[in-house]
Amino acid sequence: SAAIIAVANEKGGVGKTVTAINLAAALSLKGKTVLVVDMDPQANATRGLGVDLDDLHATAYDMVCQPETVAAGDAVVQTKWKGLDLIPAHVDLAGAEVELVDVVGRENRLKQAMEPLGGVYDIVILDTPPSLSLLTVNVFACAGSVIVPCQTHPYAFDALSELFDTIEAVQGEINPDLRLSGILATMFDRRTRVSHNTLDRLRKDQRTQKFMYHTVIRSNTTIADSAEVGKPVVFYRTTSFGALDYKAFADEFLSGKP
Amino acid sequence: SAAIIAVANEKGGVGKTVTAINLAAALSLKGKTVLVVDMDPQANATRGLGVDLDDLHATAYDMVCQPETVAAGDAVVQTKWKGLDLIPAHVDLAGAEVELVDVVGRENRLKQAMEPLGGVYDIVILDTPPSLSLLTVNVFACAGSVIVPCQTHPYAFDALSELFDTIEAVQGEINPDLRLSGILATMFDRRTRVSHNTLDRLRKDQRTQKFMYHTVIRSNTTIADSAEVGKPVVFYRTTSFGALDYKAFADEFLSGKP
Ligand SMILES: Nc1ncnc2c1ncn2[C@@H]1O[C@H](COP(=O)(O)OP(=O)(O)OP(=O)(O)O)[C@@H](O)[C@H]1O
Ligand SMILES: Nc1ncnc2c1ncn2[C@@H]1O[C@H](COP(=O)(O)OP(=O)(O)OP(=O)(O)O)[C@@H](O)[C@H]1O
Ligand SMILES: [Mg+2]
Ligand SMILES: [Mg+2]
Repeated sequence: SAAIIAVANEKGGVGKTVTAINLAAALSLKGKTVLVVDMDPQANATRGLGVDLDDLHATAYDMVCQPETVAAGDAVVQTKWKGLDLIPAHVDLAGAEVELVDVVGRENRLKQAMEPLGGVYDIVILDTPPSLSLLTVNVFACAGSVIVPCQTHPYAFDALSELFDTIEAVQGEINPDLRLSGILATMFDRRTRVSHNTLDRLRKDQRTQKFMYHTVIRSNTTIADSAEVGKPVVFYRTTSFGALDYKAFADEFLSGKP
Repeated sequence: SAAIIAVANEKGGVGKTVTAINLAAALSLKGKTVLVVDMDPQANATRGLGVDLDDLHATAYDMVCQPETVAAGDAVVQTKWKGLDLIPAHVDLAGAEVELVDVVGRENRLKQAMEPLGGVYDIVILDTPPSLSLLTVNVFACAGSVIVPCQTHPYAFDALSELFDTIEAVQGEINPDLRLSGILATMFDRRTRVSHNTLDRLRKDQRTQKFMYHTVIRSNTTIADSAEVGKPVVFYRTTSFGALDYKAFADEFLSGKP
């Protein structure tokens, strides 16, 4: 059945969405069938994949909060690219935490909803909001592994210990199979000392060094531009730094490293 | 009594913390007495102001969740700079949403805690996490106005409508005096088309145009480097683009514009 991968980091703006949609795009170019599930109420992955929904279509909110009426299969949308599908987010996901507060097993709602899609895709990639709340815990309960984009900046580095604690807590109580797949250095800007210093720390710190992907995603204006046209940079400009870096990352990911 | 200003945007990584600590620094250079309250459990503003706490010191978590034992005054820390104090964040703030779920008036906890500090400072600046949950609602219940940093990128632009809805809901139910002070374009990178396009949209869109600050904060490597040394860029490199832009913003803010 599918490899289910969470992309998470509580720190905001570290490249979670850019990583989720570009890894998905690069893997689809290698012939994998990929589903992206956007679990961020801000729906940036939905927009980044060029999907503009009318209000009638089912979303991740429906399948998590109203599973008796909407199945995951109903929420799947085809993107412009073959082999790359999406379950879009909805702003109402923001209310899930309060809506499900009294529901027993509320952390397993996503996992249950995704079961019928078990054998349909090679890879499922879950984008998360910048928090460790119920939505992210649902994603961790459902996933087999977690990729952690980490901007090469001290604020993003500081956020890692809380994330590791949360992963351990989920492993202990909800999903013993969850593992940390790796840490991907993102938005690396060779002009700044802080980028180099943070990358060094990531590669030397006891808790992070063995999880570091070799690939480093460079800061790159084409990535910023790609969001506006609703295309992952891998499809938007295939020879840009951004596309090359994410294609190299997809190769490394498939090789099973780090 | 003090002007209480929230700095908020649900989108992650748009420069909320950088704006909060640099506006505070620039205002203190103009002779204002300023308090920064860090309401983000990731405590980036605390770190950005170079404050490294031992576990014994009181924090924003204590004054919001255990007001009977800790008063706001107990949580105040002096920074290295005269006229610039801080109430530090704590990772336990992340649990406030669940801890206070049954507490009547839970959205007014911060406001009540801050009342004894009413006349002590000229200006209070509240940093928020990238979400519109209870912590941010507490900040909106306490504040008189909101500054919205908005990275010149479509994902950040998209987040504005949800933020406006939340401000309206708080005005209607909790704090009728709350007003939107202005939208500050941040991380503007003149090399990318998307920066120019998003800035144009902000300046032309019916809902945003009248709120736009004239000052635009340029993308600037010194700002990234400043976080590593625990100093706002305004103190770290006074002639850098970052420092100049934030000092210009402080002037514009004091003039009462937009
Ligand atoms: N390698 C890169 N080079 C340049 N810009 C980048 C890069 N990666 C991401 N960005 C830009 O940085 C911003 C943050 O990226 P993104 O939205 O993917 O982060 P995120 O972690 O998903 O944010 P959030 O926490 O809000 O979900 C976006 O404007 C994006 O275009
Ligand atoms: N004008 C700028 N030029 C360059 N880098 C900037 C600028 N403003 C902020 N940054 C960098 O962008 C990142 C995000 O900034 P910051 O942490 O202030 O955003 P935030 O909105 O507070 O994030 P969060 O949503 O996680 O709280 C940081 O690495 C910061 O150093
Ligand atoms: Mg995102
Ligand atoms: Mg912040």
